[in-house]
Amino acid sequence: MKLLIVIVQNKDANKLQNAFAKNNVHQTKLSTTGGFLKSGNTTFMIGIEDERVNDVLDIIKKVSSKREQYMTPPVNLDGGVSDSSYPVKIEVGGATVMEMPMDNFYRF
Amino acid sequence: MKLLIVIVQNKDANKLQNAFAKNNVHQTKLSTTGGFLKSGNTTFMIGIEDERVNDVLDIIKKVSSKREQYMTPPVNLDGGVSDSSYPVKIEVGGATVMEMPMDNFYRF
Amino acid sequence: MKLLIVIVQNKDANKLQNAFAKNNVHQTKLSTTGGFLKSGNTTFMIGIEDERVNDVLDIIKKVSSKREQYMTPPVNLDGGVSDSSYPVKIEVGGATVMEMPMDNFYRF
Ligand SMILES: Nc1ncnc2c1ncn2[C@@H]1O[C@@H]2COP(=O)(O)O[C@H]3[C@@H](O)[C@H](n4cnc5c(N)ncnc54)O[C@@H]3COP(=O)(O)O[C@H]2[C@H]1O
Ligand SMILES: Nc1ncnc2c1ncn2[C@@H]1O[C@@H]2COP(=O)(O)O[C@H]3[C@@H](O)[C@H](n4cnc5c(N)ncnc54)O[C@@H]3COP(=O)(O)O[C@H]2[C@H]1O
Ligand SMILES: Nc1ncnc2c1ncn2[C@@H]1O[C@@H]2COP(=O)(O)O[C@H]3[C@@H](O)[C@H](n4cnc5c(N)ncnc54)O[C@@H]3COP(=O)(O)O[C@H]2[C@H]1O
Repeated sequence: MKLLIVIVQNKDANKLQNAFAKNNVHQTKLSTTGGFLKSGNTTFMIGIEDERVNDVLDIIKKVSSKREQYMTPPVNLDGGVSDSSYPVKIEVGGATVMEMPMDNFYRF
Repeated sequence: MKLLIVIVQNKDANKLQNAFAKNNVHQTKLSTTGGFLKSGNTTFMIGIEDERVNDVLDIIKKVSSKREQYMTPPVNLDGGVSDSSYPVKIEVGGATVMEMPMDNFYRF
Repeated sequence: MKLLIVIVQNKDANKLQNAFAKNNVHQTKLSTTGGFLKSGNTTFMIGIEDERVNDVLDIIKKVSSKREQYMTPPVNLDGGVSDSSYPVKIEVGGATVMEMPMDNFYRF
């Protein structure tokens, strides 16, 4: 067994939680805070058999990898047309995963 | 030293915390969420000497193992007597424990 | 890579978070509860390269070691002068650190 500690943005947390449940990946969720940006994020703890680690990593990659999205910035308040009302590319998502060895797993 | 990560239902959390404190088991508590049922549960982190791991597992077994309880379902609102006002057996409690190796333990 | 689990009093948490960020130590913060005193404290999770572990321990020692502070106890409510309005020595701070082995670290 291994313990996977998975840190993702809150925007990806629900999708990831549902993908885990659908694939019978048992998980516990923690509300955490990013140390640098000081904003809320989500950490999953997953105790998983060694031979299923790669399946779980594939789910994480598919749902919450860093990716580019186009976003139209909010129109500036005085309503003027600024050249920034054209869509800009921003980076969202991303996952940090720590794979930890586990000596024993018990259920009582 | 080992790190025990212990996940239990909220209903067993206080009893377990008191049993740990009484037995001089140092512990830190986290409020967590079950990934499947999406309801709140409790996770304990316990740094403990290797030779005391079994004592701690005994405490967890005694206080928070899965067990059956009889429960009288709430009377249905229209007050009628239904055959379901007889006690039914339900399953409560349960603990998931991950025993992790620890390289060093420091107190500053 | 190692995972450092660092438990400190809330009063030291912000200073420690800023010291980590300034020294490019990546970190995730959890709000936790002390098992014995049942009061809130702070836990950091830090995935860090093996050769930087001692640098991180030095930061923790400098910012949040147990130390003595002088404190003037609040004046008793009836306003009388009591001998306890002279400063007394109290112990504050302290850090508990668990250094855990890590098999793999991924960023997606
Ligand atoms: N080794 C590690 N150990 C424990 N937790 C870890 C970790 N690496 C990442 N995390 C967690 O994952 C979140 C996202 O990290 P990411 O590296 O994608 O994105 C990071 C990174 O690109 C950047 N960053 C973090 N610390 C930095 C620093 N000291 N200087 C410059 N940029 C930093 O800011 C983004 C947000 O960081 P934030 O701390 O708010 O939130 C982090 C933190 O909560
Ligand atoms: N390997 C592991 N890694 C990390 N955390 C773990 C874990 N195994 C259990 N947990 C944690 O312990 C709680 C109770 O698990 P238990 O297995 O007793 O009881 C579970 C299990 O019997 C069942 N269950 C969980 N996932 C399922 C799934 N994908 N399909 C069907 N049943 C599931 O639902 C109950 C409640 O699950 P929930 O996720 O809400 O809450 C879980 C979860 O927070
Ligand atoms: N091995 C371990 N595993 C997991 N978490 C650990 C740990 N050792 C310490 N901690 C965490 O660090 C906090 C401060 O511990 P410290 O040892 O400085 O200071 C402790 C200790 O001096 C004392 N203490 C703890 N348990 C005790 C007990 N059963 N009997 C007597 N004194 C106790 O009370 C202070 C506050 O304890 P509290 O539990 O509220 O808060 C603890 C707990 O959240």
